[in-house]
Amino acid sequence: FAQARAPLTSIPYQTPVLMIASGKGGVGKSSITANLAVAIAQRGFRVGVLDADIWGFSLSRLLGIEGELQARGGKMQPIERPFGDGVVKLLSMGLLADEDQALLWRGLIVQKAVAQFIEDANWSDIDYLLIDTPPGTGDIAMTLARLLPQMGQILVTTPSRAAQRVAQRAADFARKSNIRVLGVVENMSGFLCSCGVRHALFGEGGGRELATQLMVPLLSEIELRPAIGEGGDRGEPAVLLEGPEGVFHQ
Amino acid sequence: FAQARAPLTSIPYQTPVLMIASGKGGVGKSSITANLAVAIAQRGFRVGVLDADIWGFSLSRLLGIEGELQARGGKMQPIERPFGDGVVKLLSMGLLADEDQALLWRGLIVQKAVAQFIEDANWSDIDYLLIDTPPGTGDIAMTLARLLPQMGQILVTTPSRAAQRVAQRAADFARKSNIRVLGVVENMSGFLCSCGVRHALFGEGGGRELATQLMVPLLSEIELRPAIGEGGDRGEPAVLLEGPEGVFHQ
Ligand SMILES: Nc1ncnc2c1ncn2[C@@H]1O[C@H](COP(=O)(O)OP(=O)(O)O)[C@@H](O)[C@H]1O
Ligand SMILES: Nc1ncnc2c1ncn2[C@@H]1O[C@H](COP(=O)(O)OP(=O)(O)O)[C@@H](O)[C@H]1O
Ligand SMILES: [Zn+2]
Repeated sequence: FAQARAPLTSIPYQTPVLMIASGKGGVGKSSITANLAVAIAQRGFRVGVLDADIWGFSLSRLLGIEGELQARGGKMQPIERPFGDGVVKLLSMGLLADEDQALLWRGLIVQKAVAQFIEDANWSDIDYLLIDTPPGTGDIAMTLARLLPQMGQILVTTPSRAAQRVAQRAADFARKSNIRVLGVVENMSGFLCSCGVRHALFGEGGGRELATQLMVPLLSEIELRPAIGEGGDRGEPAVLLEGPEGVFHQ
Repeated sequence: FAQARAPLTSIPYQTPVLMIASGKGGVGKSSITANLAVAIAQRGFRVGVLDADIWGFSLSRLLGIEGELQARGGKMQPIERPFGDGVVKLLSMGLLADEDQALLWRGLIVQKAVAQFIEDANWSDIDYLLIDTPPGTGDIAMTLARLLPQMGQILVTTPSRAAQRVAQRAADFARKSNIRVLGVVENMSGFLCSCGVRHALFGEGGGRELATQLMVPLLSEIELRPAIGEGGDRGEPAVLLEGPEGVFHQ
């Protein structure tokens, strides 16, 4: 049955598809998507990244991948950049022409655009697909679930109870669409000053509590580190300098 | 002409209406809206707050104002809470019944809901109206501009170039709808450790640069302070403890 549903896209059912989601913006979801994509690629894999976060469009800048989208044989071609032994291939709403972006910004053609970025794109040579989604994704989750039944979700939150509560809502929505929640990543867990004092700038415990409530693993607790923000601004994800251990603890 | 357009709502044209906007989530827009509302109310004013941020619904929690919305004479009644010599009156999407919230979460009835929260609400006794909007507000800006021609916009950003760039887009959209941008607030400007070292955790200069580009004043540079997040989680905005100077520098 799942195989019967999958053939609309060029993404084989066996290709792991990860939806990176959050309940609210600003928890670092796009930064984590970029660093995760590069960390996997460096080990010799081809990692597709679909940036469906229309307000952010951040992945083009975060990955240092720019250019105009080309179509070949009716299929949009993701833009590639090598990292270590592998490659990241990006398809982003941010790489569309300005007038299309204006329509997206008004929320008018998002569902249609997301479906096109999956069905009318050349994703044939990838080992993994990561999908960056708009925060609080209601309808987008439903569209993705229909097109990519193998997809699993990773939820990003900060330690604050507020972020955790709204992440819970995003998880409920995913599960209603039969999307499996694979785990939680807690970001901005704390800040360690050079003097040795550690500050809980955005609260404590939200990630652990969310993982417990959802009965999924807490995959990682990522500290607040200026290197991550600076890497993002330069288009050189911090994982390149610091390695996955520097960014992801597990 | 403006008077002729205004009478659809119970908000007189002379009542200052402030739209608090941002280009992306997580810059602290809702926290700033809550603290600003309380700071004004404490001086003896009646401050209306309309929470149109459907993903966040944060203002109910941030202001410590809860309850079920009641209608009287066909008008929704904001829920009140006294602060200092004044009062804050809240109307929030977060105070609606669960099924309505589910529809909002799917983005289906947002424009309609926002219009209702303005036209079918009792805003007759307020001195100021603050409107918390979803980040990257395309259509909501247009709806609000149509109903509240006197409205001005305050843009919230962080020091990062990324947040500044997407805030620029939100400003362009506002101006297209003839909304005046009144100023920029830069939040999370830096973090001062107890040891005396100051860290620029989210970059530097984004607020200043945005204000310059838009030719509007940089109204405030707010430091990262755990008290602000903790106050938000408890429903006791930090401005209550620390005063406006503790939260807003100007
Ligand atoms: N662990 C971290 N340490 C320091 N800065 C971070 C971290 N994670 C994210 N950031 C910064 O926080 C801001 C928000 O991150 P972003 O990835 O855009 O969030 P989202 O995609 O959830 O909106 C960006 O300026 C980013 O560089
Ligand atoms: N100046 C600040 N210092 C410390 N924490 C802050 C500050 N401003 C906002 N926060 C915290 O950052 C998070 C995001 O703020 P929020 O107001 O929800 O942003 P937005 O409305 O833009 O999504 C919340 O956990 C909030 O408590
Ligand atoms: Zn220190």
